[in-house]
Amino acid sequence: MIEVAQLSKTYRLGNQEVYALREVSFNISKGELVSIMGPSGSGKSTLMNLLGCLDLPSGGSYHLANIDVQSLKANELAEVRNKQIGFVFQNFNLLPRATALENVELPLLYGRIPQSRIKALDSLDKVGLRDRAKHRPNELSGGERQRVAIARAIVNNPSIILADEPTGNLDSKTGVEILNSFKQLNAEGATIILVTHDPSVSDQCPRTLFMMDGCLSKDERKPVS
Amino acid sequence: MIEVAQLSKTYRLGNQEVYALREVSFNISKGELVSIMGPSGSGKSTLMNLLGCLDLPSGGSYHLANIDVQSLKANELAEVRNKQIGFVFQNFNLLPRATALENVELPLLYGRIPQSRIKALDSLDKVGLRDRAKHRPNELSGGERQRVAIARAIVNNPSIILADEPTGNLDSKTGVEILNSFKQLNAEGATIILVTHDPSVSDQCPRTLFMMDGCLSKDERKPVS
Ligand SMILES: Nc1ncnc2c1ncn2[C@@H]1O[C@H](COP(=O)(O)OP(=O)(O)OP(=O)(O)O)[C@@H](O)[C@H]1O
Ligand SMILES: Nc1ncnc2c1ncn2[C@@H]1O[C@H](COP(=O)(O)OP(=O)(O)OP(=O)(O)O)[C@@H](O)[C@H]1O
Ligand SMILES: [Mg+2]
Ligand SMILES: [Mg+2]
Repeated sequence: MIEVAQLSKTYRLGNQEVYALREVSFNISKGELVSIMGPSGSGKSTLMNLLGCLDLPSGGSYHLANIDVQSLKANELAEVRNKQIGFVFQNFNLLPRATALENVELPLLYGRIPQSRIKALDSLDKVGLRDRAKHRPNELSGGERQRVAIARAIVNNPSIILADEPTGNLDSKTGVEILNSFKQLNAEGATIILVTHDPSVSDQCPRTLFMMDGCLSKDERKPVS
Repeated sequence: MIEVAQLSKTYRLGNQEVYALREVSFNISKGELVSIMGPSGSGKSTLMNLLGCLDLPSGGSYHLANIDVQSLKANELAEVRNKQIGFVFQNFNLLPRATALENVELPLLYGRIPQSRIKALDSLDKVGLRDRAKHRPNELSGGERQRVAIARAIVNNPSIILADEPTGNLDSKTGVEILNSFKQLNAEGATIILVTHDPSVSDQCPRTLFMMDGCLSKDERKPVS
């Protein structure tokens, strides 16, 4: 499903180079639930942006469902992002002038999916925010914004969910509820990759990729209770 | 030092009222290290904004160092915020077009403090980001932005530090380093209030205020190893 080979990303800043990702290689099969951990600045979000087709690598290759992502045109990449991938951003990326409901509805409108309003309300309901539907992002708490971002990522039932620290702003009880939603979606067939700093989230994933200084330092599979 | 009596905050949204904070009362003495915990949406950031003089309550009173905050004019409130309080925002609130160094330097420039550039570099060094000084926020990882926000809050040695989920985007090792910086500042006399969802952070604070639905549900003091 996801095949990454020698994937690299270098940022240039003035005359300085930042090697954010260095020749990372791994495969993820359809239906896996994988966590990614590592120190702040180790390249996790950079990797997620490449996996989510939001950015292109400086080197190496990325095949998604056997398609070489670097061979796609811009509109084809947009189609993949809209139809196949649900992305929860570390900083949420909500539209500031739209309500929670409008933010969640957006991927459905892009994809011309019918009954978008009902589906969006349903998704908000799943993250416990039905009564916040009319609030704009600046009228929501940090954890509520995070949950709107999650609701938006799962609303069109994507086959791949990429969530960058989805429980960072949530208390443990709400975090557990969100993790259970992800496990439910995984049980229904979605391939899920979660970046997390929380060992209790990572412990519930059968596989964990550890990042260090832009490299993959360890690929650990473990039994999960 | 901090005296809060029947403090309330109600947001109005169209014809709906949101009781974000409901008659909260507590006192915090100079030099205390206090954590605030509670479910997402329970009013923690709302309370922090009032304590930080960033917003005014709908009811009740807030005395800071014996001054009734509601009696202050706008420029006096700005003076208190700049000279006495260091605030770490849950969503960082960094200036997007300024570098990390310029962001950290800003409170010193406002306060006309000399040697601002050296002090700002020193503060960035304390959070492990000396080599990210020239990066702008969108050229930093989530945890690096959080640390720039922390560096900015502590750069002018404030007597009160209000940190809203300061380790939410940090791996455990970096989070421990940041918490140790706060404990060091507390040992040097700063009064520190941390909102956190992380029990391991809260366990290191001798006192924890628990919020629930806008109310203070418990005020717990405990011995700390
Ligand atoms: N400007 C606003 N208008 C209307 N409602 C608001 C506004 N700001 C916050 N709220 C609501 O007030 C409640 C408390 O918000 P607050 O940000 O204090 O929560 P919190 O405890 O910090 O949550 P979190 O842990 O998710 O950050 C939330 O339910 C939120 O939806
Ligand atoms: N646009 C950019 N220009 C230059 N450097 C960048 C840029 N974006 C990220 N970086 C750097 O690349 C490194 C990796 O960033 P990345 O966001 O992938 O880290 P991360 O593992 O997600 O960290 P965190 O846990 O703090 O979110 C960081 O050190 C960061 O400073
Ligand atoms: Mg990140
Ligand atoms: Mg908050």
